[in-house]
Amino acid sequence: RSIVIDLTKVDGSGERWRGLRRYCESIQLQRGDYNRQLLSIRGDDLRALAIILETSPDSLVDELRDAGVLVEGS
Amino acid sequence: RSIVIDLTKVDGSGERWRGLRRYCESIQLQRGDYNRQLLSIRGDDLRALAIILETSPDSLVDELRDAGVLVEGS
Ligand SMILES: Nc1nc2c(ncn2[C@@H]2O[C@@H]3COP(=O)(O)O[C@H]4[C@@H](O)[C@H](n5cnc6c(=O)[nH]c(N)nc65)O[C@@H]4COP(=O)(O)O[C@H]3[C@H]2O)c(=O)[nH]1
Ligand SMILES: Nc1nc2c(ncn2[C@@H]2O[C@@H]3COP(=O)(O)O[C@H]4[C@@H](O)[C@H](n5cnc6c(=O)[nH]c(N)nc65)O[C@@H]4COP(=O)(O)O[C@H]3[C@H]2O)c(=O)[nH]1
Ligand SMILES: Nc1nc2c(ncn2[C@@H]2O[C@@H]3COP(=O)(O)O[C@H]4[C@@H](O)[C@H](n5cnc6c(=O)[nH]c(N)nc65)O[C@@H]4COP(=O)(O)O[C@H]3[C@H]2O)c(=O)[nH]1
Ligand SMILES: Nc1nc2c(ncn2[C@@H]2O[C@@H]3COP(=O)(O)O[C@H]4[C@@H](O)[C@H](n5cnc6c(=O)[nH]c(N)nc65)O[C@@H]4COP(=O)(O)O[C@H]3[C@H]2O)c(=O)[nH]1
Repeated sequence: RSIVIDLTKVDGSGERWRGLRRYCESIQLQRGDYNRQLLSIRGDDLRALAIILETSPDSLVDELRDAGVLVEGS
Repeated sequence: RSIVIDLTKVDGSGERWRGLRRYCESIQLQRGDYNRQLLSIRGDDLRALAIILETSPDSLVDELRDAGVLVEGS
């Protein structure tokens, strides 16, 4: 499945997504990726983030969607 | 290290690179990546290709460079 983070939304989002924000910045830096709108991450990353946030990959996707942090349709 | 394949060169290259050609096509398909000039692959991929081609990652990079299949400067 495709996990596309809406970067315009994740900045303003709450405490729970602090780790996600840091993660996105780190990826953008490693890539030299200056797209300010969105960032696609790996399925592996979703699994790693789920462990860090003490939830499951599927639940994390639902949470991200409810928080409005996923790009529509991803 | 960055492994950037020169797609314009890999097509005309010899038998030894048949596996590499198939691999590049498969990646392009998975991504929907239509850049006909070059393709960056993962360090993981270099390691996997080295095993398949019965060589080491470092030796494979040298071989690819000598065969003119790497994009200059990568
Ligand atoms: N479209 C596409 N291209 C791919 C994909 N996987 C690898 N590449 C290409 O191959 C280059 C090297 O990948 P790497 O060795 O894994 O080296 C990567 C990797 O270690 C890390 N990285 C970048 N993006 C991600 C990510 O979303 N998740 C994770 N876990 N690591 C990432 O930063 C390094 C440099 O990234 P790049 O500058 O982007 O450089 C990447 C990129 O040009 C893919 O699934 N889709
Ligand atoms: N997942 C994803 N990541 C993206 C996308 N567009 C850009 N990026 C990320 O942003 C970096 C800079 O892209 P660029 O300035 O367009 O400039 C790029 C691009 O023009 C070209 N390039 C290198 N490898 C590839 C490749 O495998 N496919 C394509 N289409 N272009 C590549 O060389 C430059 C450096 O590429 P990278 O090392 O890959 O580093 C890329 C990549 O990590 C995208 O649509 N999806
Ligand atoms: N900068 C950036 N843009 C993103 C990202 N995720 C999605 N996009 C945007 O959404 C389209 C699909 O991206 P993709 O799934 O990464 O699928 C991409 C990706 O797999 C590959 N690609 C394109 N440019 C690059 C590049 O510079 N480097 C690498 N490694 N892959 C690229 O070609 C596919 C089609 O690219 P496009 O038609 O240009 O269209 C891309 C791009 O406009 C992201 O994390 N960073
Ligand atoms: N071994 C290998 N597999 C590849 C490569 N390129 C694509 N794939 C496979 O094809 C899937 C879709 O790639 P994408 O459309 O570029 O969509 C990618 C891309 O937009 C982005 N992405 C992941 N890793 C990188 C990276 O290192 N650099 C860049 N620029 N984008 C990445 O995250 C999206 C989802 O990544 P995945 O869940 O990993 O899912 C990836 C991965 O399973 C490659 O060079 N080597």
